[in-house]
Amino acid sequence: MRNILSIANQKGGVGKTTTAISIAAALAASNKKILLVDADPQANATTGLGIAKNDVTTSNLYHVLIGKAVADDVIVGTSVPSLDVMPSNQDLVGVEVEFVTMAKREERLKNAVRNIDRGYDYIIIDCPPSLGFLTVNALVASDALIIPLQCEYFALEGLGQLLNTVKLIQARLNPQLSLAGILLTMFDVRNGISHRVAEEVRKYFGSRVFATVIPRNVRLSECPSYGMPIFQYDGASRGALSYMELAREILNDGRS
Amino acid sequence: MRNILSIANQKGGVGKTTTAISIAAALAASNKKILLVDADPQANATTGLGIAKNDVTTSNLYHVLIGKAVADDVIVGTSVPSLDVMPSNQDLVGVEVEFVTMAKREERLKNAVRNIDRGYDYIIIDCPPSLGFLTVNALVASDALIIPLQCEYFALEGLGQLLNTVKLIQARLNPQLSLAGILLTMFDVRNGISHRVAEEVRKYFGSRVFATVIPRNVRLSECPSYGMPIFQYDGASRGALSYMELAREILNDGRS
Ligand SMILES: Nc1ncnc2c1ncn2[C@@H]1O[C@H](COP(=O)(O)OP(=O)(O)OP(=O)(O)O)[C@@H](O)[C@H]1O
Ligand SMILES: Nc1ncnc2c1ncn2[C@@H]1O[C@H](COP(=O)(O)OP(=O)(O)OP(=O)(O)O)[C@@H](O)[C@H]1O
Ligand SMILES: [Mg+2]
Ligand SMILES: [Mg+2]
Repeated sequence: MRNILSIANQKGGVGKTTTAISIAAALAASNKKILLVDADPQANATTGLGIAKNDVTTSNLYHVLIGKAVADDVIVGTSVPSLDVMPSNQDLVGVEVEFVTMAKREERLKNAVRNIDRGYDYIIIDCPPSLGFLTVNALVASDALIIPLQCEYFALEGLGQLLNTVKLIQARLNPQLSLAGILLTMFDVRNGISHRVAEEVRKYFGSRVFATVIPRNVRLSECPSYGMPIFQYDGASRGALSYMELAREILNDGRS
Repeated sequence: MRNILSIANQKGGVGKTTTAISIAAALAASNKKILLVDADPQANATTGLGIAKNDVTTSNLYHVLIGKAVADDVIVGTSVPSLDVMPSNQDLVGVEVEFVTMAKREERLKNAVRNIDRGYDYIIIDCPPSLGFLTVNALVASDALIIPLQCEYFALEGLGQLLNTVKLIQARLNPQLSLAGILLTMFDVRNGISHRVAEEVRKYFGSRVFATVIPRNVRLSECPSYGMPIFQYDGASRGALSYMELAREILNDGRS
């Protein structure tokens, strides 16, 4: 049973891509073979790992979803050993409309990733900030889901809508899908709202919230401009240490 | 000619909603009559102005777009004098697929707002973090566009894609659409990346970047939990002062 993990939240800018790249790199550093699937037309996970968007214009997830290529054709390596990427591209913007009449359109990604035979221990899927076609495809393809939650008011507001969508998907499209956990991100100790949001989330969701909290740490926002994950950029930073702790938590409790 | 302004950027969490609410409230405080249209299914602009999502489940932008209601029916007042809202709701999530076979589907919002006869000086449209149906509808309905740009690497990366989409819309759907300006948001003086991004944006876009820069200011992230814009919550904060300065810049140079 392969572990396929989606990183999803329709609220924008909550740390989905940063979490996807950091978990993927941390697991790769723990002797696991990892594939990171970039399911966001913005392609931030692709460039955040040093792959130029212009190098993959004819060979990326879009071509796999429309059936012009198989996953194996488009997967590329990264500067991180044991970490591969299925890159994305802005062509993905149009898939929701392109596929509207196609039967079982929500299973396109599931069929694509389930046939990959390269011995990956984990497949991590970075989702766009929406509850549309691409995110639904990712959740249908996944065994579990991590919800990054920025410690801010607007982010907390959207959590209910996301959990409703997850329940619908579990009921109709993917009964296997479980919630690996809610991850508190960009926590700022100096900021009252961070504490209030964290308290409220732990009150409602208890053990479904990861013990690891990701602090706001400027090094996390610097590393993508160098095309490398936090561990290569500044392994001793609070950002790197917290994501390494999270990877251990994921590996140890076998939640996903 | 009425001023219809979209606040758009497909990158998530860059300050679109905060900018839409703050500009709308600042213009309302400058004796202008303002309508804020919430075109995001997350409905953050709706709740950020104190309107409960559950109060508008049967009467919001969704019903206007599907033709079940006219704009006048769904517009509600706020605690801010001269500021009304056309609220949103999560039903909007499905419109992209629902409308796929409808002719001129990209003009639904334009037709809805152009017929409102309540003497608004400005109509401000808050967009979701995507380049899909709702954002295209907003840009087709608009006279001008403001692009909030968070001073971070991933946000800078997406700017090219957004400007390409704007050019396509100008060429095919709305030749009137102009760029009111790029607004630097969440600028943190202590953070090297903020300075680097700001320098790069001014180098490429020169006078198309607003002189006003919005600093990172915790008061801006606190006010939505009280359902009020920054001016009512903390009018002396750096966040409030910078958005008041921006409103003056918009009014003075008649860009939009
Ligand atoms: N813990 C953190 N501390 C400081 N900055 C962070 C942290 N996590 C992410 N960032 C920065 O915040 C911004 C938003 O993060 P990111 O792009 O990962 O969010 P996202 O949810 O993937 O956004 P989108 O909704 O656009 O896909 C980025 O510029 C990123 O570098
Ligand atoms: N200048 C600022 N300083 C500090 N916090 C801010 C600032 N502007 C916005 N915020 C906070 O940052 C978060 C993201 O801002 P906001 O929700 O306005 O962005 P958005 O672009 O509308 O997001 P989305 O892409 O989800 O629609 C919110 O929690 C908001 O309160
Ligand atoms: Mg992302
Ligand atoms: Mg918003």
